[in-house]
Amino acid sequence: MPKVAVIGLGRFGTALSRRLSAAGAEVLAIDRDGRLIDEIKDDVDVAVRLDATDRQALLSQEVDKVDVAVVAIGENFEASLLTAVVLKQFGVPHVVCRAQTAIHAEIFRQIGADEVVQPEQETGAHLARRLANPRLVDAFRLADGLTLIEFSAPAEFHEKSIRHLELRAKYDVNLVVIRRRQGEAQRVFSPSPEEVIQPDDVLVMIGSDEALARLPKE
Amino acid sequence: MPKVAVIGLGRFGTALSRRLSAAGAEVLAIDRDGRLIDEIKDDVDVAVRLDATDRQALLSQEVDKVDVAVVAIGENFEASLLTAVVLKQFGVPHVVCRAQTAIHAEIFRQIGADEVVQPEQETGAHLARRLANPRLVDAFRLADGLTLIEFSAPAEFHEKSIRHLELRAKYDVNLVVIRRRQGEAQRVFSPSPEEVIQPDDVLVMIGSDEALARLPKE
Ligand SMILES: Nc1ncnc2c1ncn2[C@@H]1O[C@H](COP(=O)(O)OP(=O)(O)OP(=O)(O)O)[C@@H](O)[C@H]1O
Ligand SMILES: Nc1ncnc2c1ncn2[C@@H]1O[C@H](COP(=O)(O)OP(=O)(O)OP(=O)(O)O)[C@@H](O)[C@H]1O
Repeated sequence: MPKVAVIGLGRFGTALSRRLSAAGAEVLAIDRDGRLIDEIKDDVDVAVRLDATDRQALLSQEVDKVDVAVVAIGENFEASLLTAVVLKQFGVPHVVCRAQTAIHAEIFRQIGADEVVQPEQETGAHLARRLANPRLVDAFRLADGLTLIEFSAPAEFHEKSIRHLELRAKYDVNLVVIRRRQGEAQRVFSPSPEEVIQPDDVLVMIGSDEALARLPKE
Repeated sequence: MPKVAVIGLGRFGTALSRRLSAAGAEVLAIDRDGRLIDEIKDDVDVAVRLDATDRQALLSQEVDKVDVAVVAIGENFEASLLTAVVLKQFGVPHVVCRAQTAIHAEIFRQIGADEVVQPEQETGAHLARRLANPRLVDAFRLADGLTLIEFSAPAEFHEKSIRHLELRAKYDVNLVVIRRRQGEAQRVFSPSPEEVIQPDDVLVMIGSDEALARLPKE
């Protein structure tokens, strides 16, 4: 299991630390605010109060021996940057930096950060994609030659079970989820082979572009 | 195209507004800080400076007529809450609220928010999943509780057929396609149950976060 140091216990660092621990990673949580250390110490392997710009303090906690270090300090860019530089000097294999803006992100990359996250911007982009497209996704390129499409169930699929439709054998596509209205709400579920397609079902499928193009359109 | 009001132009609200506009949605951007309005006005349909707790001001901008309203005010919980309540009173069909913590999120739901986002916590959870699982190639949230992941085939899956692995029965995940190197090229295909997993195969799967977390990691 990877050994991960999380430096900075704001909402991002705290959520990250707890989820990592829950997933079985070994977590070393660091912050200079003692109250945050007290709040998290039962949820991680080690929680220690120190100033991340203090190189000796980091070495005393063996931060140079971790597999991954995440610099989750928010507002203090200078401290973030200095910490990231020190971590790369220690030889930490994978250093992730949280950046406030695209320009900050670029600076982190230039000093050697292996990965940069921008929580607010990434969540904004993700929400925008979902809202602009009130159907789950319209067509989303997953990888070369692989697309995810949303497709309202054509008439010839209505009242047939998924097993009966033999989508994989006949069309070489994989039906991954169905979106179905239930009164006011919408249910999104991964169907079993026995599920019967209903009119108005929206089928979310994955396949190559050629395969998807062969699906019946009416 | 949906008409979306974004109230609060911090990093989250600004990224959301620009991406929505780029995706073709009609965007009404609101903030009480005039400088933020100036910075964004060329990127959205309408940018207007007003205090979101001022009901008359909202009505004068026809915020009651939008399809979606996103309350992206950060630190001022009271203003966020009041604004959300007013939007639901106006009858805005879909109100999304940005929450600072799980407790704030719960309060927003109780006053009628249709959706709640927590950018820092969601990004922390997403990063935790990728870091705890170095086999994870990519992960994409499809909808509440449902994620698509790309996952390099762990050793215990090698040389076994998909039927034999019983992924749905054992892990409650749906293997949608396999990506396999073939010489220089890459083949992406929807596998039959007889397909045998090879080392280096990348498995693209869909399931709930809990189900995906149970997949073998080595
Ligand atoms: N030099 C430092 N050494 C250790 N911890 C630090 C240092 N500077 C800041 N921190 C810690 O980093 C944490 C996160 O910083 P801050 O609260 O500014 O970020 P934020 O962007 O508001 O976080 P979030 O959005 O994740 O809630 C704070 O708990 C703070 O104590
Ligand atoms: N009553 C209000 N009416 C209109 N705008 C408001 C009101 N209160 C706050 N705002 C605006 O909301 C915006 C976002 O708030 P704030 O900067 O506190 O959030 P944040 O959590 O730091 O944002 P982010 O993390 O997205 O950068 C600010 O630009 C602020 O001017």
